[in-house]
Amino acid sequence: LIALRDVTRIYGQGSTEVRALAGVSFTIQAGEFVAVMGASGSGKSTCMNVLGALDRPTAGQYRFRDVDVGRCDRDQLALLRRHYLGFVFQSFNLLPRTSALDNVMLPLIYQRVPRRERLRRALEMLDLVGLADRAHHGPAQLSGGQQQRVAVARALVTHPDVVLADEPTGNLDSARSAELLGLLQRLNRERGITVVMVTHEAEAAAFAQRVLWFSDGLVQRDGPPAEV
Amino acid sequence: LIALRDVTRIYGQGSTEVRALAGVSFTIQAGEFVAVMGASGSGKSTCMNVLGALDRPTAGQYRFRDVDVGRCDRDQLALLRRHYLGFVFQSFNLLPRTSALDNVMLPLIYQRVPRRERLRRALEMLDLVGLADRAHHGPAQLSGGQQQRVAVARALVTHPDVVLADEPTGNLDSARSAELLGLLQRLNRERGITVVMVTHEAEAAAFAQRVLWFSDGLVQRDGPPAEV
Ligand SMILES: Nc1ncnc2c1ncn2[C@@H]1O[C@H](COP(=O)(O)OP(=O)(O)OP(=O)(O)O)[C@@H](O)[C@H]1O
Ligand SMILES: Nc1ncnc2c1ncn2[C@@H]1O[C@H](COP(=O)(O)OP(=O)(O)OP(=O)(O)O)[C@@H](O)[C@H]1O
Ligand SMILES: [Mg+2]
Ligand SMILES: [Mg+2]
Repeated sequence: LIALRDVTRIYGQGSTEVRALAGVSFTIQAGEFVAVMGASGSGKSTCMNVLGALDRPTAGQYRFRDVDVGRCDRDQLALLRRHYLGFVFQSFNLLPRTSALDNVMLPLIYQRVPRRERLRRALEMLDLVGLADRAHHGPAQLSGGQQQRVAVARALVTHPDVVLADEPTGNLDSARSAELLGLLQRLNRERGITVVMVTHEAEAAAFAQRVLWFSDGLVQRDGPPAEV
Repeated sequence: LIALRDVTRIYGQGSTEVRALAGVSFTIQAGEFVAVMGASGSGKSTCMNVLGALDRPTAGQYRFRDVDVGRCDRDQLALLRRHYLGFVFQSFNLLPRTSALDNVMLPLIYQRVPRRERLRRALEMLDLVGLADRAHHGPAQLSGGQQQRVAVARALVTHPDVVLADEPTGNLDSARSAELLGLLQRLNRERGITVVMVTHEAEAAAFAQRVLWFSDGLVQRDGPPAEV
């Protein structure tokens, strides 16, 4: 499903050059639940942006469903994301001055889902993350953890084949966190949704079957949570 | 030092009314290290905004250094914050398109610290959080955890009497997190800085001597970390 080979991502040049990714190679099969861990600044979000077709590598290859993503033009990338991917951003990226409900419905509008069905599915997803009673609040009227849950609901509402979640529980108490991780695990086991999740918490990584450990732009370790 | 009595904060009105704080009372002595915990949406950030004189209660009283904060005008509040408080926001609130160094120097400009001294202290603080080599990066060129550490550096650079930190380690790996919590603990023990820190992680709360547990806008429990 996912295959990275020697992926490099360099920012800046010369003396201010930053090697955010320094030659990353791994594959992920459909149906896996993979945790991505590693020190702050080690390249995890940069790797997630490459996986999500939001950023192009400086060098190396990314194949998604056996398509060379680097050869796609902007429209093809947009279609690929819309059709297969759900992305939870580390800083949420909700539309400001837009209700939680409208934020969650947005991916369904892109998929041309009829209005009544959009409303039903968005409300159902908000209810799943415990925010049915906050549907009409905008981001400025939501707590940090509530904004994070809206971002998760938006990523899941299209039932994507692949969920890319960058620190989805960083602002949640342990009860809400366990709830959300349990939901991701159910989607993975019952519907075969592939999950790639950045986390810094060992208890969250325990919900995955495999951990990719990043260090200075490289995958340093790759194995079951207990080992890594 | 800090005394809240029956503090209430209500958003909206009528059927859309939200009681973010529903009558909170507690005191904090100078030199304490207090963790604030509780479910997502339970009122922690709202309470921190009241403590930081960034928001006025709907009802109740907040006394800081025996001054009735509710009776202060906007200028007096600004002086109070500038002189005594350092605030780490849950969503960082860094100035965009502004380098890490300039972001950290900003509170020192308000305190009329001379330029050479500002530079020295800001670089020292960035070094303490492991970001000496990112001094000239703006927020868009920093990872999530790096932005969080810049926010912490900015809150500490004035050596405030009181540090209010809203989820300061939410985006940090366990090594960086322990480092930062150890720094807060040292400032608390060696310099008597009062620390009030929202966290959802028990390992972080263990650095404090006391936990205030919030639930539905009320302080439900108040005691040592092991008990709460
Ligand atoms: N401007 C607003 N208008 C209406 N409701 C609001 C507003 N701001 C916050 N709220 C509500 O007030 C409640 C408390 O919010 P607060 O940010 O204090 O929670 P919190 O404990 O910090 O949560 P988290 O752990 O998720 O950060 C939440 O239920 C939130 O929806
Ligand atoms: N636009 C940019 N220009 C320069 N350097 C950048 C830019 N974006 C990111 N970086 C650098 O690339 C490195 C990797 O960033 P990345 O966001 O992938 O880290 P991360 O592992 O997600 O960290 P965190 O756990 O703190 O979120 C960091 O050291 C960061 O400073
Ligand atoms: Mg990141
Ligand atoms: Mg909060």
